Amino acid sequence: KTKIISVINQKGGVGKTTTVINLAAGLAMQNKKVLVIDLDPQGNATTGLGLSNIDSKDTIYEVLIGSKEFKDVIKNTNIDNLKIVSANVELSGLEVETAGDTKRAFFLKDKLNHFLEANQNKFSYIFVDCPPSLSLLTVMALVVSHSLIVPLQTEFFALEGLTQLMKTIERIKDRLNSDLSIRGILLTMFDKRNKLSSQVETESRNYFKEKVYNTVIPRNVRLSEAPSHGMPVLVYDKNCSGSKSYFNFTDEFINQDKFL
Amino acid sequence: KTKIISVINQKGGVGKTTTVINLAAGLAMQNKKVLVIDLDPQGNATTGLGLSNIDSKDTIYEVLIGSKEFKDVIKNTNIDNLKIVSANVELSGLEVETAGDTKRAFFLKDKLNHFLEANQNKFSYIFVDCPPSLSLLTVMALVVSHSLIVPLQTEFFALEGLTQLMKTIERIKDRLNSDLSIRGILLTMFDKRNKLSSQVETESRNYFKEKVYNTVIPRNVRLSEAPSHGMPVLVYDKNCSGSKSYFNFTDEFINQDKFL
Ligand SMILES: Nc1ncnc2c1ncn2[C@@H]1O[C@H](COP(=O)(O)OP(=O)(O)OP(=O)(O)O)[C@@H](O)[C@H]1O
Ligand SMILES: Nc1ncnc2c1ncn2[C@@H]1O[C@H](COP(=O)(O)OP(=O)(O)OP(=O)(O)O)[C@@H](O)[C@H]1O
Ligand SMILES: [Mg+2]
Ligand SMILES: [Mg+2]
Repeated sequence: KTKIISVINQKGGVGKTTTVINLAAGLAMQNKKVLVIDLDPQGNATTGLGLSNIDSKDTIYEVLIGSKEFKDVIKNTNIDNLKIVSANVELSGLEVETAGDTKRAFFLKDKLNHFLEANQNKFSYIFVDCPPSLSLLTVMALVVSHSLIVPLQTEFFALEGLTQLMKTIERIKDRLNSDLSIRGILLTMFDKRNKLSSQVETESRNYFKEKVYNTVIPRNVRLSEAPSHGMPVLVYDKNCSGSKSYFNFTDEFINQDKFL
Repeated sequence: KTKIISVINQKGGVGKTTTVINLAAGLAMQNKKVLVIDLDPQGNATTGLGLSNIDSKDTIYEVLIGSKEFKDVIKNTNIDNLKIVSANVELSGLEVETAGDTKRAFFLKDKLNHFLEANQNKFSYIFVDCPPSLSLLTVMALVVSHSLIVPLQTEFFALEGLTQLMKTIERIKDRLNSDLSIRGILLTMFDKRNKLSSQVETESRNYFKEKVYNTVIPRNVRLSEAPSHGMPVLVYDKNCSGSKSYFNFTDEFINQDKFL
């Protein structure tokens, strides 16, 4: 059964897209069938996997407004077993264009479930890359997801934002998606020269306990270089510390998945 | 005459808030009267300047919905000459709550100009900290501003997003605010170990020429530590490389301002 997992955090620049790209690629490299849905008008997951989204008319936006079918916008990437539904700036018009519709939080769920009914074994995992906000697009992701991964940048502003995020998740769980769960919190951009990083790690493990993954993603320049080559860091430089940590995270994710 | 300047970029985590806090503080330390308007429901500028926003009912949100006057929500900070209008998560409700109102892009402009008519010499500069999106809050900022500063993180995804940002600015300029100008692009989080940083710098200077400030803000852990102490890095550690660059940027801003 296909598992739908959103990677979510309303704080900007905490590693949502980098985590989607590399966890998806890591699983694909272990022969799992994976789909990435880019749900951010910035389209970073799209370009980070080497696709262009400029002037594209077969993106998640067309699916959500009903002008294209889900199956017609699924694209290959350069990685076997990894496919993507892309996004571009058109998606930023969706909230305004659907302002009257009280059911709009369910558009993504309706379209995706319709596709999955006819394609039950096509994908093991679907990862949704969310924008840095708690508005419509992120709500749509929360409504359709079975579970969530929360990247937490080990810095003050990101830790502050976690309380608000947890409240939002609780609210969606109560009203719109009672099965929603948090798989885990992934500490990202850990900077060993920054005592704040260790403080944030200690504080999050004390508070969220086993919900915090053991893997910690270190700050590593190779991770910020990889997208400019349109590939995951796992392909760009498989031996760097960023790749090692995302390979480890992939294994930790798979082991966790066995018990879920 | 009070100059209203928004710090804007829809990409997350590029240093908008850090730039607002430290440019505002740098100018205040040179005895300019400065106001920061936190326009981000994350409330990072608010907490980064040492204020609490939890359950606060005198924020920019109350002004925009008309339940408080601008003058009643201006708060002191621990820095002489620097005041702030705070934000908290309530602000994220604004877009939904005002969905019917075709004039809502002008709410901030109406309230702020009303205040400035009666308080013409109170502030030399007003800086608006924008959220990572191009939705209502950022549009409000674009409509009220005289000019903009765009922090550009020297990494691939941030450079990619610049085209879209420029188009949005042009569109607002055409339709809603013909005097809007870009004061400059500030390169941030420059990592000298990352060849990508230099490539992004070269590319932006080639393309945007003298619009790119000479000052480049380096990646410096002290900048991410300062907010956890509720103070600008200029106060937290005035001798670190992050502070030196923001002191330099303050001077460059002042010199530029003489000619504008
Ligand atoms: N561990 C890391 N070390 C160094 N750079 C990183 C790391 N993780 C991500 N980056 C880089 O940091 C920037 C922000 O990361 P990313 O875009 O994945 O965050 P995001 O949460 O998706 O941002 P947004 O909120 O804008 O969607 C990008 O330029 C990315 O390449
Ligand atoms: N030059 C720098 N070196 C190191 N850390 C920095 C630097 N500038 C900012 N930071 C830290 O990086 C993170 C992102 O910066 P900041 O919050 O200012 O960006 P932002 O663009 O306002 O983010 P958002 O899009 O979420 O509003 C913060 O934790 C901040 O303290
Ligand atoms: Mg992203
Ligand atoms: Mg900010």
